[in-house]
Amino acid sequence: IIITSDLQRTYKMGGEIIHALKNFNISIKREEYVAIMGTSGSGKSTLMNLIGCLDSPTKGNYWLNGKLVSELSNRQLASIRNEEIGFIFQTFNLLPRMDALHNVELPLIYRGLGRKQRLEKAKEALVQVGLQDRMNHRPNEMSGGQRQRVAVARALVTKPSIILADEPTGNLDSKTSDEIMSLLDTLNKEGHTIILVTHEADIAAHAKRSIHLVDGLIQSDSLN
Amino acid sequence: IIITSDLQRTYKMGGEIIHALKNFNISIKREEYVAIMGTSGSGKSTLMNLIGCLDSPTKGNYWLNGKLVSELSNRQLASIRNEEIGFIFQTFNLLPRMDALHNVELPLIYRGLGRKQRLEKAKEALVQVGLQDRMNHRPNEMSGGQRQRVAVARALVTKPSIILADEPTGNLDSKTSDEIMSLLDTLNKEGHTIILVTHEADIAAHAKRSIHLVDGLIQSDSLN
Ligand SMILES: Nc1ncnc2c1ncn2[C@@H]1O[C@H](COP(=O)(O)OP(=O)(O)OP(=O)(O)O)[C@@H](O)[C@H]1O
Ligand SMILES: Nc1ncnc2c1ncn2[C@@H]1O[C@H](COP(=O)(O)OP(=O)(O)OP(=O)(O)O)[C@@H](O)[C@H]1O
Ligand SMILES: [Mg+2]
Ligand SMILES: [Mg+2]
Repeated sequence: IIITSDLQRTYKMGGEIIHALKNFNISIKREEYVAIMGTSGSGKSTLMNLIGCLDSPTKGNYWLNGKLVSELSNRQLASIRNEEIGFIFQTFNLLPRMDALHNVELPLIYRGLGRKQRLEKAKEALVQVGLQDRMNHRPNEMSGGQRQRVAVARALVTKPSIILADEPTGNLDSKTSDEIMSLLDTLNKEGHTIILVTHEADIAAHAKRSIHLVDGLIQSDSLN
Repeated sequence: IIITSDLQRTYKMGGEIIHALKNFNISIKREEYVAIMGTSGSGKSTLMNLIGCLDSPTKGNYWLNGKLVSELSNRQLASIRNEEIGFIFQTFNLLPRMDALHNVELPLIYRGLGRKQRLEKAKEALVQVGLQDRMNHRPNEMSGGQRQRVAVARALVTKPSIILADEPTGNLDSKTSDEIMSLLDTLNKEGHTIILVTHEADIAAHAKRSIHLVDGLIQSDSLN
């Protein structure tokens, strides 16, 4: 389902070249549950952005569901992002002027669902992350952990076949973390592919396979 | 040094009243090292914003260094914030159009230091958090953990007498977390007062006293 070949992402900063991801080769099958770990700056979010079609590699190839992503049009890419992939961002990326309910409703608008059905599904997703009492709050009227949970709800509301979670529990206490991880575990059992970036070994332990990144390269890739 | 009496913070949302902090009574002496823990939404950031003079309580009193904060003018409050308090925000709050060096330099400008001295101190602070190779990067050219470390460097660059750290290691791997905590531990040994919000027990263990918040109230307050 996800295959990369010599994937690279570099940034040019003045005279300097930063190799955020180097010769990255990976193959992830449908329904896998993979944890990606590594130190700060090792390339995890860069990798997630490439897999999530939010960024293009500098070199190398990426096949998603058998299609070479670099050959897709912008329209086809946007359609894949909306229909196949749910992305939980490390820094949440919520729209500040909308409340939680409308932030979570957004991916359903792209899917063409009617208003009544969208609001119903958005409410259900917010209840699942424990935010039934915060639906009408905007991001700056919520705590850090509540914002993170809105980001989780928004990524999951379309029940996407591939879930990319970039540090989904970084701002959560252990009880709330457990609730979010148990949501992800259930989705994996129901057949969704999950790729999870985390710094914490206990969170990574929920996955079935762990990949360790060091300086943009895979240091190890093994079953848990 | 920090005394609160019946401190309260409520928010009005439409017809609803949210009691983020209720009848909060605390006394923190100079050079203490206090950890504040509690579930998502329990009032930790609200408390930190009140202690850091970034917000005013709805009721109750707050004495900082013997002065009643509610009776200070805006000018006096701004002066306290710049001279006494270093704040590490849960969501970093960096200026997006400036690079790391200039973000960290900002508190020193308020202190009236000359350009050469400011840049020297800002560089030193960035080296201390391991970001010597990212000084000229803007926030969106850095990883999540790198942005968090810029927020740490900025809070510490003026060597403030009171350090308020709202989840300073939430986006950091364990090795980098240890480095940041060892910085804070050293500052406490050198006489700085530290109040640290965290969800992780291993991080809280660095402090000498732990306060647990539940729904805006103190559930427990004991020595570590
Ligand atoms: N501007 C606001 N308007 C309404 N409610 C608010 C506002 N800011 C915060 N709240 C509410 O106050 C409560 C306390 O928020 P606070 O940010 O202090 O929590 P916290 O303990 O820091 O949580 P976390 O661990 O998730 O960061 C939360 O339930 C939050 O929804
Ligand atoms: N736009 C950019 N321009 C220049 N360098 C960048 C840019 N974006 C990221 N980088 C660099 O690429 C490297 C990898 O970044 P990435 O965000 O993938 O790290 P990460 O593993 O997610 O780290 P963290 O655990 O701190 O979130 C970092 O060293 C970062 O500074
Ligand atoms: Mg990252
Ligand atoms: Mg908070």
